[in-house]
Amino acid sequence: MIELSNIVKAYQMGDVKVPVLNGIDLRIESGEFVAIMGPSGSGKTTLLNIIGCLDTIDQGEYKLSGKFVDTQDDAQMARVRSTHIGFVFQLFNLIPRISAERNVELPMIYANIPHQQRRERVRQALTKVGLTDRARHVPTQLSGGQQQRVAIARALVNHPDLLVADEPTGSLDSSTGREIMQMFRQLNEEGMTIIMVTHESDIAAYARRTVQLLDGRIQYDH
Amino acid sequence: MIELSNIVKAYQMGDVKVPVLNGIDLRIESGEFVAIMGPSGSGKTTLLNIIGCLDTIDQGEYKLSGKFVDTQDDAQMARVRSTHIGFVFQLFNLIPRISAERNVELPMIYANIPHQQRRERVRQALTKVGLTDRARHVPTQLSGGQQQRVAIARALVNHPDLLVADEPTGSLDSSTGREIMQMFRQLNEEGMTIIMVTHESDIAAYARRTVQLLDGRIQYDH
Ligand SMILES: Nc1ncnc2c1ncn2[C@@H]1O[C@H](COP(=O)(O)OP(=O)(O)OP(=O)(O)O)[C@@H](O)[C@H]1O
Ligand SMILES: Nc1ncnc2c1ncn2[C@@H]1O[C@H](COP(=O)(O)OP(=O)(O)OP(=O)(O)O)[C@@H](O)[C@H]1O
Ligand SMILES: [Mg+2]
Ligand SMILES: [Mg+2]
Repeated sequence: MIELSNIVKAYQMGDVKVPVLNGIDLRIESGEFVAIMGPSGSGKTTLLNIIGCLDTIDQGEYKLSGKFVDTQDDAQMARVRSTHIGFVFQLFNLIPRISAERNVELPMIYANIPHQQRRERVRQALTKVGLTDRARHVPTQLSGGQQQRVAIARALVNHPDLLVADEPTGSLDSSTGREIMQMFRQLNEEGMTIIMVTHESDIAAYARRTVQLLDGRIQYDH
Repeated sequence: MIELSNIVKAYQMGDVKVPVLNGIDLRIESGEFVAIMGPSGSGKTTLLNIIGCLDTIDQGEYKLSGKFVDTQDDAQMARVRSTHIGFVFQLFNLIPRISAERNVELPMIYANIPHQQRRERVRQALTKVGLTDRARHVPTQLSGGQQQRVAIARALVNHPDLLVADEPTGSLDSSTGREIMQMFRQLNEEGMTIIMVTHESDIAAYARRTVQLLDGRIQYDH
């Protein structure tokens, strides 16, 4: 499913170059559940953004389901993203001033899902994350952990084949975190590929494989 | 230092009332280090915002250093906040498009600290959180954990007597988190009062006392 070879990525800030990924080789088969760990600033979010087709690479090759990503045009990539990939951002990226249920509904509007089916799926997704009683709250009327759970519901609502999640339980207490992880494990057993960044080892334990990043390289992988 | 008695707080959403704190009694002496834990949505951030004079109560009494908070006017409260209280927000609240060093400098501009002293304190604060090499980055050019560390540096730069921190290590890997907590412990030993929300028990272990919230009441306190 995911084939990354010799991936190099640096940010450019004016005339200063900030190297982030310095030669990443990573293969992830369809149906795997992989955790990515590493120190703050080591390139985890940058790697996830590349895997989720939200950012580009400077060197190397990225093949997603057998096709080179950098040769596809923007419209093709947008279609791949909206139908195949669900993304949970580290800082949620909810749309301010619209309710939790509208935020969750949004990806289905892009995918042309009919109205009645959208309403049903929103209800199911918010139930799965324990927030049916907060459906009408806008992001500023939700706690940090509740906003994170809305972001998780939004990522799952289109039943993606690949879930890319950046510290999905970072704002949750341990028992709410365990409930979310049990749901992820269930989705993985039903065939969803999950790639998740976490800094908590008891969360990484839900995955079957852990990849450790250090200074933009893979330190170990097992 | 902090005396909360029978604190009640509810949010009003149109004609719907959302009760959050349902009668909180809490005394915190000067120099204490207290952790607050509890499920997502249980009122931890709301309680911290009240303690930090960022939000108001509906019923009950709040005395900070012997003075009733609700009888002070806005200008007096703003002066108390900017000179005595440092705040680390759960979602950082950095000012976008200005650099890390400018974000850290901001509280000192409000407190009329002279230019040369400000530059020196910014350098010290960013060194303490391990980010001297990211001083010129704006928030979107920093990782999640780096943004959190800028928020911590900003909260400490005015040497407050009271530090109010909402999940200060939520976006940090465990070893960076431990470094930040060792710094907090050092500051507490030098006399700073610290009140910190966390959902990780190994972080709460740095405090000397843990208060557990459930459905807007204190479940236990030891
Ligand atoms: N402006 C608001 N309007 C209505 N309800 C609100 C508002 N802000 C917060 N709430 C509700 O108040 C409750 C307490 O929120 P609070 O942010 O204090 O929780 P918390 O304990 O910090 O949770 P977390 O661990 O998820 O950060 C939540 O159920 C939330 O939905
Ligand atoms: N737009 C940018 N311009 C310059 N540097 C950037 C930019 N975005 C990120 N960086 C730098 O790239 C490095 C990797 O960032 P990334 O967000 O991938 O880290 P991370 O492993 O996710 O860290 P964290 O655990 O703190 O979230 C960091 O050192 C950061 O300062
Ligand atoms: Mg990150
Ligand atoms: Mg909170």
